[in-house]
Amino acid sequence: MRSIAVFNQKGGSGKTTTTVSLSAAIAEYGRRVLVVDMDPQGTATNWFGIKDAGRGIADIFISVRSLVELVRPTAVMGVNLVPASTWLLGAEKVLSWEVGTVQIFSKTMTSLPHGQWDYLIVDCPPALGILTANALIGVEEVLIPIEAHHLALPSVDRVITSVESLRNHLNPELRITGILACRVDSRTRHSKNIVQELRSRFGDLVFKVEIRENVRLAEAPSQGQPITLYDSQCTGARDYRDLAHEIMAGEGEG
Amino acid sequence: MRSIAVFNQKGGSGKTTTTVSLSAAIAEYGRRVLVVDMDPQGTATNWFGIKDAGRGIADIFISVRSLVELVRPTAVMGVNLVPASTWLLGAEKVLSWEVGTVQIFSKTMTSLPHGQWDYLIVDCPPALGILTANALIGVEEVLIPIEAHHLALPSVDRVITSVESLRNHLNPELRITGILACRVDSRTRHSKNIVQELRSRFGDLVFKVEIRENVRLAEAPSQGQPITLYDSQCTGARDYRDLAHEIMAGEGEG
Ligand SMILES: Nc1ncnc2c1ncn2[C@@H]1O[C@H](COP(=O)(O)OP(=O)(O)OP(=O)(O)O)[C@@H](O)[C@H]1O
Ligand SMILES: Nc1ncnc2c1ncn2[C@@H]1O[C@H](COP(=O)(O)OP(=O)(O)OP(=O)(O)O)[C@@H](O)[C@H]1O
Ligand SMILES: [Mg+2]
Ligand SMILES: [Mg+2]
Repeated sequence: MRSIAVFNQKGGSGKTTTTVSLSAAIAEYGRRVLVVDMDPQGTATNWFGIKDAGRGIADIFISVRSLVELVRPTAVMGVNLVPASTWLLGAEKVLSWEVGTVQIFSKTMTSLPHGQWDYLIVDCPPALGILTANALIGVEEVLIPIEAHHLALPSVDRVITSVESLRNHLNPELRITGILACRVDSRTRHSKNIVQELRSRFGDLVFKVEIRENVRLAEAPSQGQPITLYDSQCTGARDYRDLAHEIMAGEGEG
Repeated sequence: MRSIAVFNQKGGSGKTTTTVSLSAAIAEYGRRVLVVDMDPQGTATNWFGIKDAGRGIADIFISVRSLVELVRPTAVMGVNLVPASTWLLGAEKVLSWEVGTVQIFSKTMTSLPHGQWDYLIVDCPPALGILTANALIGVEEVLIPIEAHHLALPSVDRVITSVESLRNHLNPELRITGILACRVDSRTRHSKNIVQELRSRFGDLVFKVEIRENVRLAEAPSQGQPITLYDSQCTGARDYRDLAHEIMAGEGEG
């Protein structure tokens, strides 16, 4: 099973949009995907229309339930979800950076039955706190979305520095799946300039596919559907299918 | 002096863009503005072109320097800045939610000489952690920016709930300056629908002015200038001047 955390501490990078859209696109190709919502805001949980999340993922921190017990079905074929809830805020306040608390998630991942899912994708909150640290220590890959705007540029270096530090101390397997340019607005020169800057600074780390600005992606959560179901032929759906294809091409690399 | 925290835990709401643009617009009307960057990412600090921030605001938490000692000039007439730095990340990890740690900022605000500034505006990170709690307890008003997208809607109720709880327990003065619709894209029906939903749910709490999507706002930080200097006649500059005017009209209300 490939395990990917979607993270960038810059707010509004496209983390949740990427987690939900990519999961659905990968499932279309017949893979089985488990999404974990590690954001106390529960944006991905809301998007999948889960209303009665209970404590959700917080249960691995505040009681001793295992990850597999928290898995829910979704309306999207091939996609399961471990929901988030505001209980996560309480868990975060209680957890300190002591030894062991950052490995709670990676330990409970062993409760997942072997071979049941092909991909595990974790949506992270916009901060490198205890919750994100748990996600980054439990997975083997990090996907870094970034809005194609100047303000977001410094965030990529920060994430890469954090990944390197975690790799050196706590998770030697951790590698970067790629840097994903999001909300690329073909109408403005600014977006093009930023994507060019990303490619010249980070080379092959940047995905070939760019996710274009597409209002259908902003509308889809209002219907509780991923873009692949909400408007299957729009540019948003096509871009995320291309991303799924590019990521799946790397399956042998792990 | 009016003191306003710009906060929404939803990432990418337009907090930093509003803090920098509004401060510059208010200063154009002759008021003196002190900006405090409480976000460890230091997005506002970078935007103002401050390279040697030192520890910045973190010093009020990790040593006993007072706020007034940390004030810096900026290239914008009438605007001063207390910069942020990544030291804030260390401060956040060390601070616990014990009594007193959430009032550190409000205590040090008394070090500001009376009458030197007309407005204090605090840019908050996208989370209700110790740093944001300090900001919300130290100020008297909260301005809530929101991107005009469906995914952002639940964030407004959350902020209002947090404000009410802080008002009841720690800061009886705290009130909402207003809810600001940001990145309103006149080309899409979606944006219009979301703004309409905000107005029907929150009524007069929503500012009359809407900040339109304008790529010049995304470009301005690459030149280290607020929108009022970068492109004084663009819609971004005009919208934020209208916002400054609407906020200043409320000066007698405090
Ligand atoms: N390609 C796109 N086209 C149009 N809108 C988009 C696109 N990608 C994301 N958005 C919108 O941008 C905003 C930010 O996206 P999203 O919420 O997924 O980012 P995030 O990184 O998860 O934010 P947070 O930091 O709050 O977790 C949302 O309003 C979303 O609808
Ligand atoms: N009116 C606007 N028109 C176009 N782009 C905008 C506008 N307002 C903000 N932006 C862009 O949207 C993105 C998010 O804005 P900003 O960084 O100010 O939000 P934030 O709430 O401070 O984010 P964070 O949660 O990371 O602190 C930035 O890339 C910014 O350039
Ligand atoms: Mg998100
Ligand atoms: Mg910001």
